[in-house]
Amino acid sequence: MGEIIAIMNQKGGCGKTTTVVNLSASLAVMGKAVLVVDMDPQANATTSFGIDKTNLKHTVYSAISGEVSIKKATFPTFIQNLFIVPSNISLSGVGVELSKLDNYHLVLKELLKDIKDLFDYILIDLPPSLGIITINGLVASDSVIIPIQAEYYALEGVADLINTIDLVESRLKSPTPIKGILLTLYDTRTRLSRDVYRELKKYFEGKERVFKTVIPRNIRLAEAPSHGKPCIVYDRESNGTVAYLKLAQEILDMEN
Amino acid sequence: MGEIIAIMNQKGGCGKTTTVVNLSASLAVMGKAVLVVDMDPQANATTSFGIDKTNLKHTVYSAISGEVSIKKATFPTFIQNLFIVPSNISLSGVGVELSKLDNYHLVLKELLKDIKDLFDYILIDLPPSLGIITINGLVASDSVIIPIQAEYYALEGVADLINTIDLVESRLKSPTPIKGILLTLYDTRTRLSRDVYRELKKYFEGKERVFKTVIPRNIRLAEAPSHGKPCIVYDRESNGTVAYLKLAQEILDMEN
Ligand SMILES: Nc1ncnc2c1ncn2[C@@H]1O[C@H](COP(=O)(O)OP(=O)(O)OP(=O)(O)O)[C@@H](O)[C@H]1O
Ligand SMILES: Nc1ncnc2c1ncn2[C@@H]1O[C@H](COP(=O)(O)OP(=O)(O)OP(=O)(O)O)[C@@H](O)[C@H]1O
Ligand SMILES: [Mg+2]
Ligand SMILES: [Mg+2]
Repeated sequence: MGEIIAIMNQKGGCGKTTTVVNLSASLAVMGKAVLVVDMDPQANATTSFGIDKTNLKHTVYSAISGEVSIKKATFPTFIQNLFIVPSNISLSGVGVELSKLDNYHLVLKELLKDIKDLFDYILIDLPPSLGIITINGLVASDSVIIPIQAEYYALEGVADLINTIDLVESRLKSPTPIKGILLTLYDTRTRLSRDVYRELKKYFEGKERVFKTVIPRNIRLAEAPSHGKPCIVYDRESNGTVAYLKLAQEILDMEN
Repeated sequence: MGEIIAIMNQKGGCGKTTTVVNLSASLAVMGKAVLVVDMDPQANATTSFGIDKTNLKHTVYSAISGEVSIKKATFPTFIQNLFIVPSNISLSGVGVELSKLDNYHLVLKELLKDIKDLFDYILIDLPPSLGIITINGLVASDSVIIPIQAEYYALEGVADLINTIDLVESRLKSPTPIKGILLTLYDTRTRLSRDVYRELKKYFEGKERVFKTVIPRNIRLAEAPSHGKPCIVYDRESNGTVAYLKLAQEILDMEN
């Protein structure tokens, strides 16, 4: 029975896509069957696996709009055990279309029912907003991972972010527990990173789990997507690769 | 007659807010009368001037919803010549409210008519999305500055971004010329930054202006917001401050 995890934060550029791509690849390399669902019209997760977003027969939008089943929009990647439901700019119009439905927030949840049992983990990449796409992602998920970059604006947005998740839960009667807070883009050399990390731990103490694994700022993580590969394939030894393998292990250890 | 400039890019974390805050402060220090309109519910621009977003009498939302005039929602900052229409999380519901109006895309444009002549420059900070808030920002503006970070995902999104701006122009019959492409978070030490810069210049050659000024990655720019000050106040000598002063000068030189 697969676990569906949304990777979410309305703050832009905090490492959502980088986490989806590298965590999914790490879990796959550890032998888990993994599906990535790219729910961002920017389709950064899609291209990170070397897929041409302008030349797709079916995307997540084809499934959401009812043109094809989600199975038809599921493709293998070049990594064993790792599959993807790709995206492209066609998804950007879906917010307006879905808003006309009564159960607009259940569409993705219903779609994923058909394939949930085929995978151990399903990771959903979301855009930096709180619109209908993100709400669909939250409602469809069993849990959510919140990447927070080690910078001031990101820290400032935390209270609003937690309120928003609570609001979605109470209004739509669909709880999505936080699996963990993930500190990303941590630069060991700067006082700013250390200050933000200390504040975050204080803020969440006794409330939510903050992953022990911290993702360092590592240029190889930023270079890998331009080669269409997750970092574990691009540079097996880099700090970025090691950090995401550790995160995958920390998540697997939580299961037991 | 003030020029209204939108700072826009749906890619998250590319330096939109950092550009609005530091470019506006630079123009103000050079003697221009400047207004910042914070159209992001995250309200990062608001707090960057030391304003408490949880304790605001009026915000941009109060003006958009018709509760008060935009003048009543305009406040001075601690920097001479620099004013702000602040924001907070109350703005996040505006998309749904505006979508019910026929002329949903003209609301901000109409509001700013009342105060446009009081300022030399009005800079609009926008969220990382292509929703109704961003469309209002584009339609209300005389021109748009597009910050693009020197990283791969940002480069990948450029074609979709330009298509989207063109689409807004043709559908809503409201042209917003691109004032310039601004390279941000440029790290002189990495090959990635140099590669992205070269690709961007090639992509826009003969089509759009790429500002000569490049904004370097500079930790002082990321630290300044935690002190509630633009970088020119926080650290006058830093590379970040100097770069935004140069950008302001390059924009003023374009006028003549
Ligand atoms: N740990 C890291 N070290 C170095 N660069 C990173 C790291 N994590 C992410 N990046 C880079 O930072 C930028 C932002 O990351 P990413 O695009 O994954 O964030 P995001 O939250 O998905 O952004 P968006 O809000 O636009 O969806 C990208 O250019 C990415 O390559
Ligand atoms: N030139 C720079 N040097 C160092 N840090 C920077 C620079 N520009 C921006 N930053 C930092 O990078 C992060 C992203 O920048 P910023 O928040 O301004 O981007 P944005 O496009 O407004 O993000 P969002 O899409 O969430 O609105 C912030 O933490 C900011 O402090
Ligand atoms: Mg992303
Ligand atoms: Mg911003």
